[in-house]
Amino acid sequence: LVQAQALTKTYRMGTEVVRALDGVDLTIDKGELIAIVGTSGSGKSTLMNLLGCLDTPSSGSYRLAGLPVDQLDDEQLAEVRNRHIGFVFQSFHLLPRQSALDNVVLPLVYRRTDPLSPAERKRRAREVLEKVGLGDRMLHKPPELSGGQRQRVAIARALVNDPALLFADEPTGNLDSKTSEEILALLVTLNREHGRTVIVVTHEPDVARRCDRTVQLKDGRVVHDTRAERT
Amino acid sequence: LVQAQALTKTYRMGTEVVRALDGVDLTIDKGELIAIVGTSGSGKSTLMNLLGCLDTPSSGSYRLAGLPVDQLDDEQLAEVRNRHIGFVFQSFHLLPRQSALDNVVLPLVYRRTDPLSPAERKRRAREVLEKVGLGDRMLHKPPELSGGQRQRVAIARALVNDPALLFADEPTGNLDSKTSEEILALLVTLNREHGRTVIVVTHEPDVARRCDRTVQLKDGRVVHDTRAERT
Ligand SMILES: Nc1ncnc2c1ncn2[C@@H]1O[C@H](COP(=O)(O)OP(=O)(O)OP(=O)(O)O)[C@@H](O)[C@H]1O
Ligand SMILES: Nc1ncnc2c1ncn2[C@@H]1O[C@H](COP(=O)(O)OP(=O)(O)OP(=O)(O)O)[C@@H](O)[C@H]1O
Ligand SMILES: [Mg+2]
Ligand SMILES: [Mg+2]
Repeated sequence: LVQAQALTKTYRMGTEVVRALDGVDLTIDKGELIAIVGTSGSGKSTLMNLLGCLDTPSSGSYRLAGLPVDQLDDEQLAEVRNRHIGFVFQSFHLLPRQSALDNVVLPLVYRRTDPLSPAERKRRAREVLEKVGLGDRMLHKPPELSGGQRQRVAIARALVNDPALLFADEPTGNLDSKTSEEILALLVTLNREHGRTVIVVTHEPDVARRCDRTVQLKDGRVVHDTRAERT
Repeated sequence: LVQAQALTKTYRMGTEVVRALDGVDLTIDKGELIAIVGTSGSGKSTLMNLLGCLDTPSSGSYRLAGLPVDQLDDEQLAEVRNRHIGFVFQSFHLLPRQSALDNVVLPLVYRRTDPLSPAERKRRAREVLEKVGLGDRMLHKPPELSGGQRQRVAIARALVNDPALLFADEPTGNLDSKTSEEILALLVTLNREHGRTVIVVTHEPDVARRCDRTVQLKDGRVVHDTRAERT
């Protein structure tokens, strides 16, 4: 499903060069449940943004479901992102002046293939907000929610279009262990029962333990991949 | 040092009333190292904002170092916050267009008692940024930093004025275990060697375990306080 080869991402800061990603090769099959781990600054979010088609590499190639992503035009990319990819951002990126419900409805509004009525959109958004335990907070706006509640709105928004490929960048960073466990169970169900490919960046060993495979980054490179052990 | 009695914080959302804090009594002595725990939405950040003089309660009283906080004027409050209180926000609140260094220098710029020269401010800001492992990222702006790096800039900024009272709202939520450990060691040192009062909201049992006392919130109230056990 995902084939990344020799991916790099460099930033120029004056005379300094920051190699956020320094040559990453990664192959992910359909239906995998993968944890991406590594210390702060090791390149995890940068990698996720490339794989989720939210950013372009400085060099290297990336194919998604066989399609070379760098050859898609903006419209095609937007459609891929909307229908096939769900993304939970490390910093949430919610619209501060819209309610939780409206934030979660948004990806459904942007849908082009097989569009839904406003009533059906609201119904689906409510359903996924209840799944993450926010049934009684749907009308609150982000500034009227706790940190962990905002994180869960971001998760709900990523799930509402029922994407084949879910990227979650530290989805439990702001959650207590009980709520973390609920979110984790949700991700595992998506993978086991619905066959979704789920890629989770996490700092928590318990979360990584529940995944089938762990890929470890360090200084912008893959330094360990548990899948490689079995071959 | 901190004496909170019957603190409440309610929000009106149309016909609904949200009791973010529902009657909290809490006494904290100088030099304590306390963990505040509880599920997502239980009122931890709300409590921290009240204790850190960033917000006012709906009812109840709060004395800080013997002074009734609600009787201080805006100027006095601002001075207390600047010189005596350090606050690490759950959502960081960094200035996005300023470098990490300038973000950390800011509390020193606002200092009225015993002001510092611009050169000395920069020196102190650099020193604390190095303490949190960001020596090579000082000129990056928040959008040019990873999530965990932004969290550490927020921590550095809270420490730079060497406050007597430090509030840290989930300071390791975006950090891997190694970096978390470094930050935790820093907080313990502040408490043990410098006598600072440190109050940490945390979801991680390892962090709470290192504190001398744990206060647990649930639905806006204190439901458990390990200090009460010893009396
Ligand atoms: N401005 C507001 N208006 C309405 N409700 C609010 C507002 N701010 C907070 N709340 C509600 O108050 C409750 C407590 O919020 P608080 O941020 O203190 O929780 P928390 O314990 O810090 O949670 P987390 O662990 O998720 O950060 C939450 O249920 C939240 O929805
Ligand atoms: N726009 C940018 N300009 C310059 N450097 C950047 C930029 N974005 C990221 N970096 C740097 O690239 C490195 C990797 O960042 P990235 O956000 O991928 O780390 P991460 O593994 O997600 O870390 P964390 O666990 O703290 O979230 C970091 O050292 C960061 O400072
Ligand atoms: Mg990150
Ligand atoms: Mg909070």
